[in-house]
Amino acid sequence: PMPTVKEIMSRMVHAITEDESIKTAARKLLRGDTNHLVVLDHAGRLVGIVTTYDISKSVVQEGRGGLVKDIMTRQVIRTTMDEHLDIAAQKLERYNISALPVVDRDSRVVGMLTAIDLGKLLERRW
Amino acid sequence: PMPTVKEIMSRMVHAITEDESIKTAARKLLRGDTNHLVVLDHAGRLVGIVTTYDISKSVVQEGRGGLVKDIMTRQVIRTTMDEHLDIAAQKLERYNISALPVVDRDSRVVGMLTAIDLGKLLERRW
Ligand SMILES: C[S@@+](CC[C@H](N)C(=O)[O-])C[C@H]1O[C@@H](n2cnc3c(N)ncnc32)[C@H](O)[C@@H]1O
Ligand SMILES: C[S@@+](CC[C@H](N)C(=O)[O-])C[C@H]1O[C@@H](n2cnc3c(N)ncnc32)[C@H](O)[C@@H]1O
Repeated sequence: PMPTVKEIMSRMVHAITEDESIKTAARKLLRGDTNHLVVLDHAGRLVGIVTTYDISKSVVQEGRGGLVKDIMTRQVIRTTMDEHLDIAAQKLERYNISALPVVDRDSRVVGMLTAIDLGKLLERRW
Repeated sequence: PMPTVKEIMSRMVHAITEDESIKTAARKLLRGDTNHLVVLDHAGRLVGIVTTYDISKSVVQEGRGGLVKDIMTRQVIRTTMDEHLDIAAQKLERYNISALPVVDRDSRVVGMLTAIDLGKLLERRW
């Protein structure tokens, strides 16, 4: 049977709020050895995503002094623990993105599915 | 049988030389809608890799005026067209990276295997 997201997702999530600086976001990405931060509001709900791609874009646009809200993506493509992995993988390919926040019914982030995690599938099937 | 890299790799490769600026690298990443640039010498051989992660790191270190050679990774983890995908996927996971340049016998880059490409495998097997 097709595996689900919960079988390979990571529970490690790096988060930030939209009022923090771009530099703080860059520091968190570096410290987390990751390309993705979820942006949460003060009640812990998912309001955006900011990645190293967005930081790199701000370097082109010289937007030094900016805040996360100035560069983050608000329409977040997301997944759930029970979603089948072929569906989740299609989202990554269709939007050319490399991570999907995993959310529960209350839009709380419970994990992260990254494209790198898809490699775990190869250990089982062939 | 276990698929090989050439079955799912992408032929699209975005390249830069080490003497170009960090800002030019950021511009090429943006234009290519990608997180990875291979760094080639003037004879077209692979000498490094620079990603949006490295650009983000340079924002933390305030290294504005720098060049690609100041931030690139020189020890490039790579793959070949005939490598089995389980081996290539293990490299991505072991080094926590999301792309492997695909090189031929003369160390020329012929493509790129990204973690996002691993999703293509799901379309076939289950
Ligand atoms: C379209 S991708 C292109 C670069 C590269 N292929 C990658 O995987 O990041 C970069 C953009 O996608 C956005 N992004 C990343 N993950 C996302 C997600 N789960 N939902 C919505 N946007 C996302 C980022 O905010 C960034 O602006
Ligand atoms: C260790 S990863 C961590 C961030 C994130 N997980 C990612 O996939 O980029 C970031 C670092 O890996 C390096 N890197 C990316 N692809 C590489 C490759 N194929 N070989 C060697 N280093 C690579 C980049 O230059 C960057 O310094």
